[in-house]
Amino acid sequence: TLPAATVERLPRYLRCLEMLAPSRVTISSKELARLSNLNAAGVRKDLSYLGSFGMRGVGYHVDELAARIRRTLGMTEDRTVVVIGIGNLGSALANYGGFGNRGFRIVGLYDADPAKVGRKAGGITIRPIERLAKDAETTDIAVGIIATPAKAAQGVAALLSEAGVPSILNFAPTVLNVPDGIHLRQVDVATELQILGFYMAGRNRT
Amino acid sequence: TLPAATVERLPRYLRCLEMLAPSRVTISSKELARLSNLNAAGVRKDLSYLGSFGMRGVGYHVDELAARIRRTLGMTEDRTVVVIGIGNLGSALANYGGFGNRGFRIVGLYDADPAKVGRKAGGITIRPIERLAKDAETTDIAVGIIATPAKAAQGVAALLSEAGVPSILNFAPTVLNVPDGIHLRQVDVATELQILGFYMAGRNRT
Ligand SMILES: NC(=O)c1ccc[n+]([C@@H]2O[C@H](COP(=O)([O-])OP(=O)(O)OC[C@H]3O[C@@H](n4cnc5c(N)ncnc54)[C@H](O)[C@@H]3O)[C@@H](O)[C@H]2O)c1
Ligand SMILES: NC(=O)c1ccc[n+]([C@@H]2O[C@H](COP(=O)([O-])OP(=O)(O)OC[C@H]3O[C@@H](n4cnc5c(N)ncnc54)[C@H](O)[C@@H]3O)[C@@H](O)[C@H]2O)c1
Repeated sequence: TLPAATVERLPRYLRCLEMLAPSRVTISSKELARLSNLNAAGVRKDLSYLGSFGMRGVGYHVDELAARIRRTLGMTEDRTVVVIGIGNLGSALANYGGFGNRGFRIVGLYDADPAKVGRKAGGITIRPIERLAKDAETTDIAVGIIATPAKAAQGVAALLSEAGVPSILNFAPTVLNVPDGIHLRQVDVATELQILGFYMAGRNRT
Repeated sequence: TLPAATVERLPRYLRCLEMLAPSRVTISSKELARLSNLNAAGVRKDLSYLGSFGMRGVGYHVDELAARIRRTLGMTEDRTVVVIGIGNLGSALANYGGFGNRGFRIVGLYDADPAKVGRKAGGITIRPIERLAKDAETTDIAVGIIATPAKAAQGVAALLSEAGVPSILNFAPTVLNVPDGIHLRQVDVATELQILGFYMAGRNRT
């Protein structure tokens, strides 16, 4: 089975492969490491979990590697997503074009504010949060994205898990408790700033 | 010096440490690994770059480890941030409380739409993008966050680098070309969905 750290790097490798010119046929682990800002030995080790298909001296076949990563990430399946909390962040997520080409489709937008219900974001009509449980009975929902204020997030997480949604992506700055079996990921853009902060001073800090 | 992969994991370790009860004095690498969803050997290796202060059999001193990570990430310094493009995403970033407690302070919001200029987001008045270069002469800007549509992003990146801003965090779904020496990080929330996608099928895919 794949280590968690390897799984987390696969989308990055895929993004690098997708950025290559369409005419590219192969890529070395060294070049993939340079593009993804990681070290070559780590790249080779990560990709070895996907099966042995790197060719010594030639590298990896770009299309085959991308297809294998997509299959490993389950991108060949159509995954449905709902967004809860259609404020600034929820609206940006509803309008974001980057989900579709990775196999994720937004099938529902929910909010607790009656003034928002009935409006559209990203071409989808916002539904009242009270309808989530009922809608989940007839629509298979794979991921719930929480974009509400922190104080509402735990309540929304409970609604999602009771509705049988197996995965949650949480943007609200709070620690959520979810039942075992629910996959939870926390997003915090401040993390990206902290990583930039390390490099800003120009010298490698320890 | 620290490997890039280690630097990227430090904010996650810090978040786990900050979530511990205030009464906690020590933590083992095993527990920190479990909390951060990584393996214990990797945690020990990462932390060994910060100096040798884990105590065999006892683990790490929580406050000391957190302080050392903060220092390594340069969080002790006051870092100034500007956000370019105050639409849905830019507004959510301007209002986000998670920057302040990590040493990042938003000092400017810029937009190209005259209808947005003069409005406030997160308590800060939106300025016209034409003013960025002049403002950068009098205010030290450490990071520029790009939250514009993709087609405007390259132009904004050029403005930021010409204004002497050393780091860019880009949300627009496009590959930016920036001069050497500018630290660039690309954010894509779809990556988080792809990682969730791997675990969704319940079986470890290869
Ligand atoms: N993780 C990050 O990096 C990051 C970045 C920016 C913002 N945020 C967080 O994202 C969240 C949203 O930010 P925003 O600027 O869009 O806020 P916002 O106030 O604009 O939007 C919040 C929305 O949630 C709705 N809501 C409140 N309670 C609800 C409930 N119980 N069920 C359904 N909807 C509910 C509100 O009606 C509103 O439309 C905040 O928690 C903020 O801290 C996180
Ligand atoms: N990376 C991710 O995970 C992610 C998630 C959501 C949205 N996005 C991206 O973030 C961007 C913003 O999304 P949004 O929903 O907030 O869009 P939006 O249309 O609501 O906001 C864009 C803002 O940029 C301003 N703008 C346009 N050109 C500009 C320029 N040259 N200089 C300064 N400002 C300019 C516009 O006036 C507008 O206010 C988009 O590129 C979107 O694809 C990325």
